[in-house]
Amino acid sequence: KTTFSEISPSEFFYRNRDLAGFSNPSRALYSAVREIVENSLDSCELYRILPEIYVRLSYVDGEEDKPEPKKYELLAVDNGSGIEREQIPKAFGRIFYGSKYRLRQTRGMFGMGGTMAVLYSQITTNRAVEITSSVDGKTAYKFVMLIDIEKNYPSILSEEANDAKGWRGTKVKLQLVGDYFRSSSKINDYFKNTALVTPYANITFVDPNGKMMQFLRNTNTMPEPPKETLPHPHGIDVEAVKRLIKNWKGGTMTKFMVQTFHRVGNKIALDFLSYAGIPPNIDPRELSNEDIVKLTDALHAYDKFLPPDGRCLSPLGEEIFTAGIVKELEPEFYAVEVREPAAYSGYPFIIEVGLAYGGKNNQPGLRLLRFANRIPLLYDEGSDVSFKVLNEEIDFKRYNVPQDAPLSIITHISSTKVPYKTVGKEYIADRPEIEKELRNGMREVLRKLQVYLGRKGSMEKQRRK
Amino acid sequence: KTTFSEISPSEFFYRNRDLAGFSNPSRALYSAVREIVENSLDSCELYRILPEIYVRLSYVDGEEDKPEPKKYELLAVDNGSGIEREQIPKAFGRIFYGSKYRLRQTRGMFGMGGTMAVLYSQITTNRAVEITSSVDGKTAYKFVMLIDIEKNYPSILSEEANDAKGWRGTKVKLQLVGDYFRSSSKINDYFKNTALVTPYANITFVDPNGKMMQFLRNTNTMPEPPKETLPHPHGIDVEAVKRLIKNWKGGTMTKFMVQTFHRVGNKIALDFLSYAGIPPNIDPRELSNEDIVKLTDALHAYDKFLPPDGRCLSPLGEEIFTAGIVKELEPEFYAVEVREPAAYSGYPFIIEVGLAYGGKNNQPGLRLLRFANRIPLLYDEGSDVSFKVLNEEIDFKRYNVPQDAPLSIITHISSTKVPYKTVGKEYIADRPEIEKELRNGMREVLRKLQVYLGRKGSMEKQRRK
Ligand SMILES: Nc1ncnc2c1ncn2[C@@H]1O[C@H](COP(=O)(O)OP(=O)(O)OP(=O)(O)O)[C@@H](O)[C@H]1O
Ligand SMILES: Nc1ncnc2c1ncn2[C@@H]1O[C@H](COP(=O)(O)OP(=O)(O)OP(=O)(O)O)[C@@H](O)[C@H]1O
Ligand SMILES: [Mg+2]
Ligand SMILES: [Mg+2]
Repeated sequence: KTTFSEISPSEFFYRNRDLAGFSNPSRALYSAVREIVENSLDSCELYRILPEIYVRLSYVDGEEDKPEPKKYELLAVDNGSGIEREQIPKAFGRIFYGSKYRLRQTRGMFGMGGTMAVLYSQITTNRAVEITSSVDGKTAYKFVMLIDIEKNYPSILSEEANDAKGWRGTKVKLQLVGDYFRSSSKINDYFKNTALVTPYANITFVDPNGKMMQFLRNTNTMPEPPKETLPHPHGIDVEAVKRLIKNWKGGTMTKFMVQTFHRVGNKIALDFLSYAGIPPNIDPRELSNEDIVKLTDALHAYDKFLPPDGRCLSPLGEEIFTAGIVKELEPEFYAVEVREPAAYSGYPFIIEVGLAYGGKNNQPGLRLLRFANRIPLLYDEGSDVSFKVLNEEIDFKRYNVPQDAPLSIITHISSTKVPYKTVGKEYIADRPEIEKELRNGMREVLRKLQVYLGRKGSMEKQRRK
Repeated sequence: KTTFSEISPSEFFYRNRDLAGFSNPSRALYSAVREIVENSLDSCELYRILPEIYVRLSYVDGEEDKPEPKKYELLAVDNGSGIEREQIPKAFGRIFYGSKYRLRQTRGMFGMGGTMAVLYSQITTNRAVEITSSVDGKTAYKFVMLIDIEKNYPSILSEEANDAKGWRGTKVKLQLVGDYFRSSSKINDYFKNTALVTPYANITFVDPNGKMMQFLRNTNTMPEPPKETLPHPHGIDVEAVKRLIKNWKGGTMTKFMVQTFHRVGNKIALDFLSYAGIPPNIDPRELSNEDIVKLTDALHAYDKFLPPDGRCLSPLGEEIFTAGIVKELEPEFYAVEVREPAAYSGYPFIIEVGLAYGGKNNQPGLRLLRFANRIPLLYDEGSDVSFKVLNEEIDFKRYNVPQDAPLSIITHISSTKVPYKTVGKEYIADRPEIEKELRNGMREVLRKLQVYLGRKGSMEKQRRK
């Protein structure tokens, strides 16, 4: 007789933590750091707070001279928005719980990254974690907690309220088994590359040996925060339409179209409804199930909807992107191309491609740096859409770029939904619309390099004469 | 004020269905077919039933002449064990619910594949699915059901009990939006490759145009079903140890070690407990939290535990593997290497590598066919450990194999836990222990090819003299 059982989301990701990037001690150390830093940066940017982020890894007493893998303490402090007292335990003690389940560009999207760091800490050290947060600079609540993995629920061991003394933000302190020897170069690259795309952030990282890496802001200008946006008709499926109708407070189909979908005005709504054969004055809640399917099919097929505009997005922008490239890569020549907004499956996105030639990096050969929603992607390059485009769709000879030229190509995608292929956010799916913008962006920066190299070459010829 | 929300597992995979392989109509059609076929084959093999599997894709009335993507009906019938009446709705209507959450080699492992097919069907067609099953050949229960995606729970529209007339098994009937034009070659390859590793199965696939692909069994010998096994000390973390202790019915530490862990006898248990500094006669439930951490660290560090044996596994075996290669690839020369059992993180695995040269496939160049627990892996080859080993760690010149030789390398891994990197089961992580066995397996079959080519070459020289 077959026995069935069910498991909670935390149980699932406990058993399958490879899927979330916690596969071995060196990778898990990296993932814990990145998930926590990304939470801090999201929080600062959403409320337009100039980020002050401090991360320290240290050996646990008595562990310093042991061989890897071994216990580390991870301490991270930010000056972000903080988390309301009632939300702190579930924010870190429940998988699929968070504030980013909306159509808005943020680093976080799955509702589980912070919780995974806590889970991994607990299963490798059997210790509770300490989460402290203040939303008002007056009171800071400190929770010492575990996760009940079978129930996917926090298990609070103690709670304290203390004077925050003006500090607003979030502090995470936990122990975990890591392998810093193996992951240090990736963790260092993570901080360097994060600084490249967030030049308005002060980021301090202290490694277990006490060495401090400090990235000081070179601008006080923060980007416009991303905005929540309405769904676009092209991306929508039947389930989503049903829910939109279920939540509809009342009014005609025309009003429903205009208020529900992105960039649909009265004129387009009426033209669409006539195309779809749906009376404009009925209430959407009167539609039968068959009508809803007919409506959904029509939403996909109707080709006069305006494409998603990118105004809800917050790309790096030429100024910030260039500042980051110049500061981190100190190139002899650089170029940046910010593409026009585009969309895949109704989700708006903006591609930005940068190029850095020579200068501080005089390593011959091509390097690819990838970013998505300001997150550096440091793993699984070979599976990423940027790598595919760069290697299969770009003809370097055509730009007279020598094979061993010291060249870095930097790609960044901003989107309300980055199409990661894994919950570990390592690489991006090859959607044709994204491929096209990457290809054109790369061609554009290479064209600019070609002009520079051409000019440089003819100036050298002049000099020799 | 930040608003938090939580989402159910089905809501998570509805929003992020790319993660599960349901990213677009052509891919989703493939994924629906494979998830259902893998469920059927698991069911037959577990109860040692010679599989009879029938899968039919057909156009939905009136859709035939529409452009892709369009609606298809998927019908799949097997002669497996069937599913108990009370379990049918949750088996297909709840994510993270299943019978494969145990330490045993099966195709399924996540408890969500069948449910994803149902979910995708519902969100693209708004139609209920029909699941029929009989466990005794007398009564067949037919459920017409939807998934309440927000609740992660089945929503049963109707239930019928009918005379099964001797049929025992499971039948799934659903509609979904697919793109057969784009996915037909992958779906066809899936069936061909499945037949390669399951030569004891009768598999029939009827495509939407009525074309029938039939794979008749060429052997009645079924492999030994895999067995559930005990965890191995090396793979265990603190959380798992705590649970094992919590479930302990009573007895000494020695008895706990012997009954809980794979291949631990009294002698090793006593030696280990003395190494760990834990009294052999106390009950494990007396251990403090610190002791449990100390016990877990010792379980990892102690090096005299016997490695996992492969006896719980069910590899293809030389006979079946060879029969499949000969039948499907009709090579001029073939070789097979079945490696000794090994383990990664305490999980036993067996690598089998096959080689097929020339014959029916005289396409010049190297082809890689990958399998895991008898599942063909047809996507993301570039990210898979087999691809990495083949391309980075094998020196073909050393075996005198010409660059354009018509060569297929076939890899198969059997394990109690295949380290997939995605829930879509597309490719496998590069664990060093797995890499090593693949490398040695590939070298072995290439050595045999080298002997063959050498002999063939010298015979041709003889002939010309
Ligand atoms: N440093 C922080 N400052 C403010 N809020 C935070 C912080 N860290 C976590 N949170 C809150 O906790 C929630 C859960 O975080 P978690 O990392 O688990 O998920 P997420 O960031 O929403 O998504 P993802 O899994 O993609 O990271 C966040 O949505 C956010 O509201
Ligand atoms: N054809 C079938 N015959 C017998 N049992 C089945 C069949 N299809 C599904 N089941 C049962 O339903 C359960 C859920 O199936 P589902 O595919 O969702 O998950 P799984 O196979 O356990 O794991 P995975 O997500 O990796 O496929 C299975 O564990 C199995 O017990
Ligand atoms: Mg997060
Ligand atoms: Mg399954």
